[in-house]
Amino acid sequence: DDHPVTAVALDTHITKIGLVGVPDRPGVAALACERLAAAGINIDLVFQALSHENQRADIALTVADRDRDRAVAVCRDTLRELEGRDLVVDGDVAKVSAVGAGVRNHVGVAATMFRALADAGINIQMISTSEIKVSCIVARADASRALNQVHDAFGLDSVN
Amino acid sequence: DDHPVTAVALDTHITKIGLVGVPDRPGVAALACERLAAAGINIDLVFQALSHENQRADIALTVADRDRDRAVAVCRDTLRELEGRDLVVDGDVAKVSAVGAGVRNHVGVAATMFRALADAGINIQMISTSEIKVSCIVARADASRALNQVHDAFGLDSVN
Ligand SMILES: C[C@@H](O)[C@H](N)C(=O)O
Ligand SMILES: C[C@@H](O)[C@H](N)C(=O)O
Repeated sequence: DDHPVTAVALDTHITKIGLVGVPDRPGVAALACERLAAAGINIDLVFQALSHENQRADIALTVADRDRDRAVAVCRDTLRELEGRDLVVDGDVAKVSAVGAGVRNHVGVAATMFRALADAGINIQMISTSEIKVSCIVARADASRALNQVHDAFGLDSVN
Repeated sequence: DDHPVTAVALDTHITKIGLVGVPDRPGVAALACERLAAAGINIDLVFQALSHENQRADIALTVADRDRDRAVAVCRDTLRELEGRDLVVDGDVAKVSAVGAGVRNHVGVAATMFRALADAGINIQMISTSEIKVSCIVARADASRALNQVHDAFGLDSVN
């Protein structure tokens, strides 16, 4: 299959919220997400990679820009309750995603996407993947270049 | 829709590899994934959450157990080339995923999944999400309990 990726999507209306240095024990991710759900806030993506060596971890998430203020307030309260270390908030982000049935078993799809961004000098802030999608969080200012670079890298027709 | 999640999946044949403290600059994620692709290794999932304060970041990934030795060798070389801080490898992990069309806009799906795991005392090691799936990496020993707890939490028929 010479087109493992069949679409590239861009969402610029998201805000990144990071709960830094929360305890790495059962119930922490649940509490954070429950508090947001209770406030009626839909979580776009959730990111957690490696734990720190001090039994702490970072949980990052993205929400719609329109939910930013309420989500930040909820997360700040949650962080305090968990005795987490810090809250980071960045509205200047965008999500670029490569979508296709070939993502799951086509070796090199992530590499192709990441290389397209790298060649354009675009830094990848967060990564989330599934069997049909690779999503990267980049700076808002890089959004349209990111979309075009990834689009070209997968041999798709011009977006414009 | 009272069944936002329609299936729960489990994969116990995966190994977690973490590239700890790699430079947070364009080209790093690309290099790591290109080296794995060049070795013919398919990446299952890629995880990157928040950067560290010293312009470093962690990139974690999962590969099939059968690819572990080669993947670790490739990642070790890549880490050295990037002057990253550490490589972590853990084969004692499993991926439990909640899948369904309701994940994307049904507030609280992530909360429900994470709470199911928490109530069973299961620690979440890594999180990756998409609009139709929430995946958690847990300890291999927790795998079948994780599957059952999440299954029950979403009101699905028994797996057994
Ligand atoms: C950090 C967070 O994911 C924690 N390990 C939990 O299980 O909730
Ligand atoms: C850490 C890694 O994702 C880096 N920021 C890159 O763009 O490749």
